[in-house]
Amino acid sequence: NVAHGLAWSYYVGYLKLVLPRLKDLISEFNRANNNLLKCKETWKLHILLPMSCEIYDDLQKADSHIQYWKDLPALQLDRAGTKWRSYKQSIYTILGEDKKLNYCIVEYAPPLQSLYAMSQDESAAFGREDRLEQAQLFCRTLGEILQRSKECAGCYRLIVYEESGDSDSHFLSKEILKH
Amino acid sequence: NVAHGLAWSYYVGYLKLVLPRLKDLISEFNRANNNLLKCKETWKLHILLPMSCEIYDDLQKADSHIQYWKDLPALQLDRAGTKWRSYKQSIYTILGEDKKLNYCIVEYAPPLQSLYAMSQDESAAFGREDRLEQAQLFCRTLGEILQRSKECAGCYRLIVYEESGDSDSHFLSKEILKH
Ligand SMILES: Nc1nc(=O)c2ncn([C@@H]3O[C@@H]4COP(=O)(O)O[C@H]5[C@@H](O)[C@H](n6cnc7c(N)ncnc76)O[C@@H]5COP(=O)(O)O[C@@H]3[C@@H]4O)c2[nH]1
Repeated sequence: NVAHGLAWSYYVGYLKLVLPRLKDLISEFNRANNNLLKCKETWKLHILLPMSCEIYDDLQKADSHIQYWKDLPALQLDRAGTKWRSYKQSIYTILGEDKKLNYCIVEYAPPLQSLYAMSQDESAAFGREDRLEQAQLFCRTLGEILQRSKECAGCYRLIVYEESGDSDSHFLSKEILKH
Repeated sequence: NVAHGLAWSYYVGYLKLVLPRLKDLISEFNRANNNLLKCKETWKLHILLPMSCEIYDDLQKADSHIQYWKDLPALQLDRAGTKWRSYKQSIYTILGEDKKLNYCIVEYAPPLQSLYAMSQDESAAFGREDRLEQAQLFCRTLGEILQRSKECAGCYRLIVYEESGDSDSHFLSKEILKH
């Protein structure tokens, strides 16, 4: 199944590499940045999983209450013939309804973007209903893989959501802060 | 199908981004490096597709006649919430049987590494025969997608191979130079 392969590829090619090292990258960041990421509960990669597969390359465009702040130190590894391939996460500030500013390490899951692109290309023979079904299967499979993974325990938060009909321009920031 | 999704994701999430820009990245590299990549026939990304799915993160370990030389300039783009995600290719020197040194932009296709990892994990319910079948389907699907892609025409070389029984430690360099 398409989603099955994409979930495994996302795990072995990315999450399995970065999640176990996340705490160290955050500690390194804190040493250089006055211990700014204090709350250990937020020392997780928040992974956005919109069922619509509609992904913004620039998170600030999804919700103006989400602002890019800084990057974590990059992880650099030799991978499949690419020397020092770079993997990094970005830290955002998220303005809450209480006007408080929250720091959050957050990004979308890129495979959902692949599902979206496949549904746009006629030669992929992949329609909107396939896409929704595969998006749901992707989230379920990813959740199961991560649950079984000892090395990734406690390092991530899956944020699965469907955008409601009446589009609230601050839906996403509220959704992230719920978690 | 697993391979179907991986081929599409590899195309929309990587090849479609980098291949159309490859000539510009090589020209930029040549300006800074005394026009070293002279032969325009080699201005292609050589993509290694071993049917065994056995991928070396360090190409020099696959064959000592393949040596890392330098990187092309990286492509940096906002992608799915990651600011300035970095995509780069490495240039290798390959020693031929005639003792001549050849420059080559080469790397493995990462999705084959995902297929390998899936076949190693019991919970993926994916055995060695599935893996071989999916590796072949991956190469076939990838070839068809790239053939139809106008923006990627002439920018890549697919190097599909099976390692022979009597392992020649310089099999890979010879295989690449055949192309
Ligand atoms: N050679 C090579 N160099 C690259 O920079 C690169 N970037 C992507 N790819 C391959 O293209 C395809 C599509 O990529 P996508 O980003 O949708 O999925 C990626 C993405 O969801 C996640 N991932 C990998 N690297 C990063 C990264 N640096 N930041 C965020 N997510 C990442 O994990 C998935 C699998 O990655 P790979 O298994 O390395 O192979 C990918 C994949 O086959 C690359 N291949």
